[in-house]
Amino acid sequence: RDVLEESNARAQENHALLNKFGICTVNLMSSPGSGKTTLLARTISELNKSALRCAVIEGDITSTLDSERLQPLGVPVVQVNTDPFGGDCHVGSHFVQGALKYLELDKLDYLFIENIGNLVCPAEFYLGEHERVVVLSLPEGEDKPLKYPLMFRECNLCLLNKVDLAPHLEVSAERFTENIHKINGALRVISISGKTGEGFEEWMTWLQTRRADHL
Amino acid sequence: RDVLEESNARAQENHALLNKFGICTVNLMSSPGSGKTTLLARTISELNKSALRCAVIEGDITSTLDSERLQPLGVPVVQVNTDPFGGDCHVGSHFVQGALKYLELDKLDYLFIENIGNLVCPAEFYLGEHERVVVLSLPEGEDKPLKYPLMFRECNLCLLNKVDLAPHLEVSAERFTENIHKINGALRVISISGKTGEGFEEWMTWLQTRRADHL
Ligand SMILES: Nc1nc2c(ncn2[C@@H]2O[C@H](COP(=O)(O)OP(=O)(O)OP(=O)(O)O)[C@@H](O)[C@H]2O)c(=O)[nH]1
Ligand SMILES: Nc1nc2c(ncn2[C@@H]2O[C@H](COP(=O)(O)OP(=O)(O)OP(=O)(O)O)[C@@H](O)[C@H]2O)c(=O)[nH]1
Ligand SMILES: [Mg+2]
Ligand SMILES: [Mg+2]
Ligand SMILES: [Zn+2]
Ligand SMILES: [Zn+2]
Repeated sequence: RDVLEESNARAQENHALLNKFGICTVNLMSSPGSGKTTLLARTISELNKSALRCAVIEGDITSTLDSERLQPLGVPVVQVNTDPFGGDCHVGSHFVQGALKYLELDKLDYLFIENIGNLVCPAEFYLGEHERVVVLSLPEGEDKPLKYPLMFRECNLCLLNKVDLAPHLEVSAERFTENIHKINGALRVISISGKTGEGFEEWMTWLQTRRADHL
Repeated sequence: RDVLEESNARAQENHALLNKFGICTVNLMSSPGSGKTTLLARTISELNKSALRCAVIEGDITSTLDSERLQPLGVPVVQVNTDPFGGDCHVGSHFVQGALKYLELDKLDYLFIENIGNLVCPAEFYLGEHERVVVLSLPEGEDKPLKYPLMFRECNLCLLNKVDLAPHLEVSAERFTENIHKINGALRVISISGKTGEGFEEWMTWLQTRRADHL
């Protein structure tokens, strides 16, 4: 268990540093393609409008594709690739610790960590974040919380994404929420669309409330 | 590396057994919710029509939801759950070896192993199969092959699924195929829909050709 203890020790160091600078940190997790980057792009634009300063740590096995989509928004983005270090399927706390060295921590209100697309392993690793958010998109199907329960137990919020596609799918948002609450009755669910902006008011309010609560 | 050697040794034993009985075995992998179970349900119905006998090993972290969807089709389905053994995010060759004991091997032409929904780790573990098929669905986005390359390098076929949704998405099947071929020029791509049956003739022909090639 040394590896996990070591990982948690670094995560605690990260958390202490983020608290010192008052940076509300969100670990964003999901299956591949659920819409994390699209959601982040619109979130950054909204935060910019409220003069709230944010940065992103972009976790991927390989490539800089997601960073390249966010950099034009004018916020600091640090890309972390696990491939050169064995291709871990989740972002580890040592990667976050390294990435923090590249950020001007005294100039940030929020930090988003976009984790690697994987509904299993990232849920097991604490990075030092204040909040853990799982993105679940309608096309994936209503049963995912029942089949991949750990992620839904470990998170504080679920963004039920791509709700703009509901008219074209045979799924019901109620059944998603029902299944989520069978696994974790306390998990808050916000229906959202990174494409159309539906649900963003509620998401932005949640972000501002959580920051006030933690810091 | 003992663990991987041990895993491969069992996989070789599985492969020898499957060859002895002439069972063409397909390891089906994808992100969560790409449509593996839906594809299998229609595939089983098609094989039943041609009097080809098949069975399924259903791999999941937890639950029997997928097995319950396939059992009504009248073929043997063995459910494997990794949760009681630590919650592995991929099916291992020892699980397959155990599951084979529950099957009447002299009565099978095909065996499908539905792997756990994860676009990363399952690609690293050989189970003894003849073919490895990755399902990639349109809603996940065109960039997945570039961001999760190992899976696309390790497979022999990609089923580009949910093409019935194309009119409602801003993606292009050509761009998916372009990105797949940047990672693995030899990976065959079949556009398909588990929901409507589009592309099934080509998929069924591929299955019958592969069986003839291997056995
Ligand atoms: N209709 C619809 N499509 C969306 C939405 N959000 C994202 N998409 C599409 O879904 C695909 C994947 O979106 P991404 O934002 O790249 O998803 P991701 O979770 O960041 O993916 P990875 O980082 O590779 O795991 C792309 O084709 C997007 O255009 C949405 O709210 N509605
Ligand atoms: N439109 C459309 N929806 C599909 C298709 N195939 C599957 N779905 C839907 O996609 C969701 C997930 O399908 P599943 O077959 O359960 O996917 P899976 O890959 O087996 O999921 P896991 O085993 O949990 O990883 C469900 O809501 C299905 O109805 C398809 O071809 N077209
Ligand atoms: Mg992304
Ligand atoms: Mg399934
Ligand atoms: Zn993994
Ligand atoms: Zn894993």
